Parts: sequence; structure tokens; C-alpha cells
Amino acid sequence: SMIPKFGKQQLKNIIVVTSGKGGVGKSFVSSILASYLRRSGMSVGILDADITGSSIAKFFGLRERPIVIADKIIPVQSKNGIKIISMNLLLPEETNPVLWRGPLINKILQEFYERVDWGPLDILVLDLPPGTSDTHLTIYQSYPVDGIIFVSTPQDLAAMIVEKGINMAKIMNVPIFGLVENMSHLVCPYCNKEIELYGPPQGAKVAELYNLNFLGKIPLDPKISTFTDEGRIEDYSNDIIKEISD
Amino acid sequence: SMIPKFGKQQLKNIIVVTSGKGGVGKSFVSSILASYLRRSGMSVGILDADITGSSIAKFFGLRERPIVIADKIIPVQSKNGIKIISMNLLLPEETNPVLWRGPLINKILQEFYERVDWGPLDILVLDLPPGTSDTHLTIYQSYPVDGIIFVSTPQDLAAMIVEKGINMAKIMNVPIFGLVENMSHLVCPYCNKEIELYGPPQGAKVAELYNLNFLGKIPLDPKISTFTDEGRIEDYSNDIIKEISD
Ligand SMILES: Nc1ncnc2c1ncn2[C@@H]1O[C@H](COP(=O)(O)OP(=O)(O)O)[C@@H](O)[C@H]1O
Ligand SMILES: Nc1ncnc2c1ncn2[C@@H]1O[C@H](COP(=O)(O)OP(=O)(O)O)[C@@H](O)[C@H]1O
Ligand SMILES: [Zn+2]
Repeated sequence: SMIPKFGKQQLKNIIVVTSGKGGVGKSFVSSILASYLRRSGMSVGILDADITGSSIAKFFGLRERPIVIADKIIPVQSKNGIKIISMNLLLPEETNPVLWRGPLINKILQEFYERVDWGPLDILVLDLPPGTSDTHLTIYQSYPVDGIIFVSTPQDLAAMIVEKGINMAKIMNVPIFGLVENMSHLVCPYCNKEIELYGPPQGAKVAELYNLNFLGKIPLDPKISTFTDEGRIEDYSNDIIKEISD
Repeated sequence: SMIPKFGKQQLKNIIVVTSGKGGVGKSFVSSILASYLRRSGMSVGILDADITGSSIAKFFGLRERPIVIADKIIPVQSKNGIKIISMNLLLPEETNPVLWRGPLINKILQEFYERVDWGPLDILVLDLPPGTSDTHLTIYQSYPVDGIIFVSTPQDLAAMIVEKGINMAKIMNVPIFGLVENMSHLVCPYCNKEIELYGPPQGAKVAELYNLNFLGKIPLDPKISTFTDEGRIEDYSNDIIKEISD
């Protein structure tokens, strides 16, 4: 692509978390990955690239507006010190819609990367929206991405759409770290039996088909939506996350 | 808006199904609504407006390519005679990504409306993608939409993002038929206890807050992803769907 890539600044690693399909847990995986890496002592940031459906600020319980000093946007910090920028932090109300077409979205994505004072970071996580349109094209063309983590769920439907995302990354020569399968099954909190709500897990099969690392599977857990709704994702911890993050 | 609206052609009612949030069941609700209306004797079509993540063709088990006669695209018909157009039907492989920015997406949406030979239809259902960007702006500005059905799930997060969609519709003066809450709870197939996987249902509260009709709630059901993965959504039936559709 002839489009010049932005410089790396003081960012050691830039990781994209995506899937193509909505509602599979991209924001959840972005948040727990960032939280785990922060707990292990790294300097971490999250850029919420889902401009019209931004949820990262809510996951971390953040509502204050980022301040601007000498034309640089200062990212907001989570309780444990993760630097975060999310469109919802710039809106008067979190239920205000962003009615922007592609060109304005691309412009704000550039601002979130170049005008935000990220400082030196070990890891910057980019949480992408569903689809394979403007946001993905802009980020894969202009950002110096080190690798992508794909998030899928067990349905054939999710696999089909995630495969569109994988094929896009391959066409655009962006490296892929691996695939995580989320919502793989649910253990009934009453009778402890395993329920395959979305069918038998197939993440490992999809990863093999595309020659990707299978990073593991995360079960459905009713506690998760409580932690994310209450803005306490940093308090959620689970051995599986440790395995995946390493 | 100064943009001229397309004519109504021979379409009696045009219904948009949307949410703002991905993975809440927009395609599922679009499909069961269309199937129910078809079973009750209406002529029905579905336009899959999620260009980069199209799933309607898979839900109905369709793979054949629409034919073109004298510059008109003939929609494909489902087993029960629903007329369907979905981007995936135009791709050589269903896992091929569509790497288009807004302008091309707007162009194909116009083709799907004006160049497809829908014929006379009682109902055309438009299944929209997540977000509030190009697709929503194009459809709300240019299509003669009769009303919108919003789909939400119990989480505060989903409500927050669905409310962005509701606010968008109000800003753009598009009528709203009502709100459906999907994935409201799960009855354990082993011990029959009720599990609130995504927290306590709050669809009725959100509908009241925005002065919308609450159309009802659909529980989580492990059978659904089997029907959608096998392309047999027309065989799925459930008394709740009858209530909502009426
Ligand atoms: N493994 C899981 N178990 C239970 N709930 C989950 C799980 N993963 C995600 N969720 C919930 O599902 C919803 C959608 O997740 P989110 O990360 O927003 O998906 P996406 O970013 O792909 O749209 C959120 O409310 C989140 O809390
Ligand atoms: N009530 C439900 N119970 C179980 N699975 C569901 C339910 N509603 C939707 N699904 C499944 O969840 C997945 C996502 O639904 P979909 O309609 O594609 O969501 P969206 O169009 O909002 O992205 C599909 O695999 C579908 O079969
Ligand atoms: Zn049980």
C-alpha cells in the first residue's frame, strides 16, 4: 500500500484485537489482556478504535474527559494505571450517537494515534469494531501493527465471518499472533453440567485450517457481564486468561 | 435531509431491524420475523444490509448466485418463498472478505434497493450492521423506511449502545416500532433452572425510558445456533415469536 505508515513513537508492541463479527467478546478480550499484562508489570495502553460503539471506557468504569495540554490529548488512566482513550470519553453523554461516515472516522483514528500523548509503552492494544471496512483498512494501512489476535465463538456463523477477517489480514500482510475462542461453553451454576450454548467448540480447528496459533478457549461466565457493567474488569481474573496472555 | 429518498416501488412496508451493538441477534430477529410473516401468507423480502458481515444467506441455507436479467438482479428465494439478497451470495466463497470503504458500501446498498427486482411485497425487512456510520446514514437518509425494530440484550453495555441507535433514529426522524430483548435468560437443559447469563432483563425499562413499545423478550436457546448454522431458520418456531411479530 502506498499510504505511509505512522511512526512507532515510543510504543514497543502494537497489538490489534479483532474478529469481523460483533458481540463475540473483542472488547472483553482486549480488556482482560491489557489488565493481565499491566498486573505483570508492563506499561500498557488501550486505544478503543470502535468509534461509533465504544465500550472500553465503560468496562473500566471511566467517565472523566481526557484533558488537552499544548495540543496533545492526555489519555485517561484506569485504576491500575492502564492508559485509555475511547470515543465515549469525549461525548457529553455515553448514549450520544456518533453519526460519522468513513472520512471522519479515519480522521479521529489518526488523532487517537498521533495526538494522544501515549508516552513510552510496552504494549498498545487496539480494540477494533466489527466488519472489514474503513476502520480496519485505515489501521492495517497506516498503523505499524505488530500482530493481530482474532476472537471467535463456537458457531459456524462466527467462524465464517472471523475467517473473512483472517483472510483480510493475510491479503494485507499483517502478522497474526493467534486465535482465541470465547464463550466456548457454560457450566450451569446450579447443576454444574456443561452446556454448549453455541454448539461444539471449533476454535482449534479454525486455527489449524489457517495455520494460526490457537491461544485457548474462554468459557461463558455469568460473572463477566457483571464486572463489565460495573466498570470493574480489572478485578476479573481467571487462570485461563493467564495462559492466553503468556 | 436534502438527499432525495428513493421511491417506495411496490413495497408496502419497509422495516429496519437494528441495534447499534453487534452479536445481539439482529440477523436472527430479522430472519424469524420474516419467516413468521411469510408463514401467515404475506409476500416478504430480506435485504441484508450488513455488507462486510453478511449472515442472512447462511441462516436460510442459500448459496446460489442471484441471476441478472435485463439489468435487474433477481433475488434468491428461500425454501418458503422469502426473497433474499445478501452480499455473501455475490462472493465466490462465503469466507471472502469485502474490503470496501463507505462510498462503495453506499453504492451497493443503492443497487440492492433499486436494481433488485423485488416485485410487489407486503414487507421488506432490512437487516443492518452494528454501529451508526455509513450504512445507517445512507438507509435512514435515502430509503423510505416505515419503522425500526431495535434488538437489545440484558447487559447495561448493550443498553448503552442500543440507546445510541435509538437516539440516532430520533435525531433523523425515523419512526420506531419498538424494542425486542433477546438472550434474556437461559433455562438449563439439564436441571431446568433459569440462568441470567447477561444479568437481569431490562428491555422493558429501556423501552419505557424512550417511550417505545416493548415487543417482548426471547430467551437463549441452544437449538437456535444449530438452526442458523444448518441454514434451517425457517424451521425454527416458538410461541414468543408469534407474539412479537403480531
Ligand atoms: N466469556 C464470556 N462470558 C460471559 N459474558 C461475556 C463473555 N465474553 C464477553 N461477554 C459479555 O458479552 C458482551 C459482549 O462482549 P464485547 O466484548 O462487548 O464483544 P464485542 O467487543 O465483540 O462486541 C459484554 O457484555 C461482555 O461482558
Ligand atoms: N436467543 C438466542 N439464543 C441462542 N442463540 C442465539 C439467540 N439469538 C441469536 N443467537 C445466535 O447468536 C449468534 C449471533 O446472532 P446474530 O443474529 O448473528 O447477531 P447480530 O446480527 O446482532 O450480529 C448467531 O449464531 C445466532 O444463532
Ligand atoms: Zn443446570
